[in-house]
Amino acid sequence: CFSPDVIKRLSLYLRNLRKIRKENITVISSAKIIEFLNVSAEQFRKDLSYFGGFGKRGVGYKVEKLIKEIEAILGINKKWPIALIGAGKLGTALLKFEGFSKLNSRITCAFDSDKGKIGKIINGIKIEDIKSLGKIIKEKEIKIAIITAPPEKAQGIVDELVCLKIRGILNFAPVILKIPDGIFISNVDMACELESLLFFVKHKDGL
Amino acid sequence: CFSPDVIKRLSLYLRNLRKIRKENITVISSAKIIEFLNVSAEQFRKDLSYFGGFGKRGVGYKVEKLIKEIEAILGINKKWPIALIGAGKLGTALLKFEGFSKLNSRITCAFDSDKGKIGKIINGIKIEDIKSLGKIIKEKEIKIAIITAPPEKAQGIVDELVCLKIRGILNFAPVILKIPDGIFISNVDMACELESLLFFVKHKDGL
Ligand SMILES: NC(=O)c1ccc[n+]([C@@H]2O[C@H](COP(=O)([O-])OP(=O)(O)OC[C@H]3O[C@@H](n4cnc5c(N)ncnc54)[C@H](O)[C@@H]3O)[C@@H](O)[C@H]2O)c1
Ligand SMILES: NC(=O)c1ccc[n+]([C@@H]2O[C@H](COP(=O)([O-])OP(=O)(O)OC[C@H]3O[C@@H](n4cnc5c(N)ncnc54)[C@H](O)[C@@H]3O)[C@@H](O)[C@H]2O)c1
Repeated sequence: CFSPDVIKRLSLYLRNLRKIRKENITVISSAKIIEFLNVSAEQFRKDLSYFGGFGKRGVGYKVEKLIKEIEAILGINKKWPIALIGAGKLGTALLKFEGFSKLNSRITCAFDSDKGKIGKIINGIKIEDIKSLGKIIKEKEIKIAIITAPPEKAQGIVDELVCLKIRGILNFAPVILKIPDGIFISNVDMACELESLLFFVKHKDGL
Repeated sequence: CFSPDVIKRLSLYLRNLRKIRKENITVISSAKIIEFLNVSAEQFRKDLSYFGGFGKRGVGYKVEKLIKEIEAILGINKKWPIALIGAGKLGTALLKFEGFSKLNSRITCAFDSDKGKIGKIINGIKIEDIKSLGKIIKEKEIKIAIITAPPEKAQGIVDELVCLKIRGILNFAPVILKIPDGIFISNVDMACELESLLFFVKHKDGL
């Protein structure tokens, strides 16, 4: 299987290619695609070769064709509904984030347990009561959930999602979630990122 | 030098140890410390050995002592002031995030270019005009900045921070920032995380 890093690099190539397309450039060298990405031309060719390789050496890559190929690999063309759970400070920021809508997998529903938030509409999405999670996840055939609930509530929510046959979780709560095999989880731990950054800055100055 | 992964694992061990300490447990096995972390006991011992190793095999680890050791390694004891740039939706959520205050490195100032936001106070922090970035960064001897500004503004802001001798950047804008050697950058790219999660979920079902 592929390492998550290959996929993350593909989505960075795609972002650069979309920028290049805006400048009306139709054919481009790999050097331009990987500009500023800290990736070697070797790595770039290797990443593409996983999926059959595209373009010819020395001739360059057709921008539009490569965009379509990478979008197909990333499955961007297939729309996936996503549920967001915990419409607090971070959840609200994510509901309004433009960056997710480009992925074609929009957040289509959101849940909270706070009576003061249930029924509110954020960016066109109505906040539902967490009690109706089961009903709505089944109705909308939701396979992906974003967790922006408090850390002590996250495991309970995930246990319920597992019963509802969820397949992927993007977790922002700073806890390690226990999930059965077969479910993909991606943890975004901002405190951990900051802590590791602080270490390297301090370490550079001599501990 | 250490890989960021070692440091991120240390901060996860620390989080588990703090939880264990709350249960009034004073000595613990490595198995308990690495519970639910996808880490082997081997890896745990190796991570600690970078820094001199602690505890004896078979006897277990003294919880309080290990917490102090890891905090010292992560430099948690030294206070670091942090500047946040872009007090919008995400910036505001981060200003209110409890998780950063535990790290002992609080966000001590925030900046924005929007007249409607300058002067506002969020979680006790006054939003300053981006025009006074230079003055305040020097006054408060700030070495770390968090970027939550729009992607097209991020590079310009970073260029100014580089001149102000910033040492570390936690970047949330979905762009690749060009920085000189010697400055540490950690990118949190939520769209990229979601895209890679979607790929694995789709891939599992057969592309
Ligand atoms: N604020 C940030 O910038 C930030 C940064 C990194 C990580 N996080 C993490 O993200 C999560 C959310 O943080 P926040 O700052 O938005 O907190 P918050 O308290 O503002 O939001 C949490 C929301 O979850 C809701 N909730 C509580 N129990 C629930 C349940 N059982 N089901 C559904 N909803 C429930 C609450 O009513 C609230 O609206 C936390 O785990 C936090 O540690 C936040
Ligand atoms: N909202 C999210 O959940 C989310 C998630 C992931 C990444 N991001 C990224 O984080 C960044 C912020 O996103 P947001 O949703 O908070 O957007 P936003 O528009 O709400 O906030 C951006 C803020 O930056 C300020 N700003 C603009 N130019 C500036 C400058 N030169 N100097 C200082 N401040 C300036 C704006 O006035 C605004 O307050 C963006 O790069 C976005 O792509 C946001």
